[in-house]
Amino acid sequence: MQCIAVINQKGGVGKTTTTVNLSAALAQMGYRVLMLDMDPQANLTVHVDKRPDLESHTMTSLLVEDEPLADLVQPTATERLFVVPSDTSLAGVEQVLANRIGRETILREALEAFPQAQEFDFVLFDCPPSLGVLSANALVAADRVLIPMQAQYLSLQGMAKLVEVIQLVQKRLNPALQIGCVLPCMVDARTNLSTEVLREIDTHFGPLLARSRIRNNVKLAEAPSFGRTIFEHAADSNGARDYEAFAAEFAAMVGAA
Amino acid sequence: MQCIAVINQKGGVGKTTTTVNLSAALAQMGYRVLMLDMDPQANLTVHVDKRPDLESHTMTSLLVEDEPLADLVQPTATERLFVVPSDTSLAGVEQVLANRIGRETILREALEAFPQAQEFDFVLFDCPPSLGVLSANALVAADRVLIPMQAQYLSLQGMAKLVEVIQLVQKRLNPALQIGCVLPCMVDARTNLSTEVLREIDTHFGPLLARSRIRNNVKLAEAPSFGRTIFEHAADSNGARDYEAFAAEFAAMVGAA
Ligand SMILES: Nc1ncnc2c1ncn2[C@@H]1O[C@H](COP(=O)(O)OP(=O)(O)OP(=O)(O)O)[C@@H](O)[C@H]1O
Ligand SMILES: Nc1ncnc2c1ncn2[C@@H]1O[C@H](COP(=O)(O)OP(=O)(O)OP(=O)(O)O)[C@@H](O)[C@H]1O
Ligand SMILES: [Mg+2]
Ligand SMILES: [Mg+2]
Repeated sequence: MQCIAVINQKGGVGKTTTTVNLSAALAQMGYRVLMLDMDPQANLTVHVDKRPDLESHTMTSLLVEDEPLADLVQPTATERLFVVPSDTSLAGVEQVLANRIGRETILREALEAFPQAQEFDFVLFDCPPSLGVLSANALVAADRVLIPMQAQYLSLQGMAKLVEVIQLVQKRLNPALQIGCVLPCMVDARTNLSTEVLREIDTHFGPLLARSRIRNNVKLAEAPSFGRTIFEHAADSNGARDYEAFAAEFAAMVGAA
Repeated sequence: MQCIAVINQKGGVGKTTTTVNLSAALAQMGYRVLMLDMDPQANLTVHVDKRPDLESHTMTSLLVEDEPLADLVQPTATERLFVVPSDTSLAGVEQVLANRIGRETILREALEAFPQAQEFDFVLFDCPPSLGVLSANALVAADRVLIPMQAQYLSLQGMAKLVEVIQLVQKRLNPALQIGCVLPCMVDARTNLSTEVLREIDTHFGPLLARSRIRNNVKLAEAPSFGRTIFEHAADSNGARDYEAFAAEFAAMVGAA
């Protein structure tokens, strides 16, 4: 079981879209995949048509009330694809855990105690646009980091800080953590800006830069409004093809082939 | 002096782009405008070509070390437009202030004690993509809220939570706070998605929906890489025209004409 943190504190770069559609593409390839929604906005949860009500059990129950992970896992409409939903109460976790000893290791502990761990090939964490305790839990529990990135200048700005935080987690809490790759999202090859920023990313991250590119594609932005993955909403679209190609590259990279 | 919180916890919807270019458009109209960068990513700071070094004084000095606002204000390349920069240390403010009495009212206090308050017509706060203590400070200090919004489904999801938080601040800490308007950003009129989501925003927010629309325009995404506002980078672009039109609508709305 490989754990992957999908993270970038810059907002709106494609974290949720990547977590859902990469996971769905890996499931299509035959892998069993679990997605954890670690964002209080619960965009991933909505994207796969789950709407947590107040009674239901979400990521908050795991992080705050020590509810076992096995009780939280739900199936999605896609075969071999599962999800642990989030809800807006997750926003309060930062305060609730502020003084708890080892608060950044709660998720790792829950995954180590997860009896069905051997049934899953991948677990992907969709992180919020910040580097607080929720993202820290994801980085401590992860084997690799996947950094979606918009091919735009402001998105480039935060990369140094993100790498700094990852290195701190590697040093203090998770020495085995590796940066998997940087994935350019929402790429518009018609504009010079995309090309220039991609060149800049290549200079800084060279070998870590994925070969795949996720092109700007309105079908990817439509899919969440139907509670569907790109494969259910528009299987012939550029969005579907790009995530399929990236899933193949990603599986080969982590040696899961 | 009108204080405006530019806020939306959804990431990447155009908060920073709106704060910079609306402020610059208001400055062009003759108003004196101060921008406060409340985001640890410091995108606003970079957008107007300021690069805080470790010695310099930023929002962190105001919120954590009670440094007076007057000492932090810097001019920009645009006449009548000023900025208080941020830096990545602002990310630590959430923890540092966790147990301080009245931590959400620090910014309001600093503005009340600001001797040059009468010299400014507008103060705009660029908020991070979260609803923590930084955004709370902005909402407590603000007279009005401006909500930039992407005409996409996932951006629609968080609006109910945002309105809930605004109402809580109105009830407990800032009864005078009003929702100014909801501004559709990055609108691509060619796609049905934009039109559908705009219709949905209209049903929920009707009278609060701005008449202006900010169209998708690559010049707006290029400007920050030169440290310039849209007016310095591409004064004839759709981006410049759209923010000029919105600034006129906004000034009329707040009765500052
Ligand atoms: N390749 C793409 N083409 C077109 N639209 C896209 C693409 N990827 C994502 N989007 C849309 O762009 C917006 C931002 O994407 P998404 O919500 O996945 O980013 P995020 O990084 O998860 O945001 P946040 O920081 O708020 O968590 C969404 O409305 C999404 O539907
Ligand atoms: N109207 C527009 N047309 C094209 N690009 C835009 C437009 N508005 C913003 N952008 C670009 O989209 C990206 C997101 O915008 P911006 O950073 O202003 O959003 P934000 O809400 O401040 O993000 P965050 O949540 O990370 O603070 C940036 O790269 C910006 O340059
Ligand atoms: Mg997301
Ligand atoms: Mg911003």
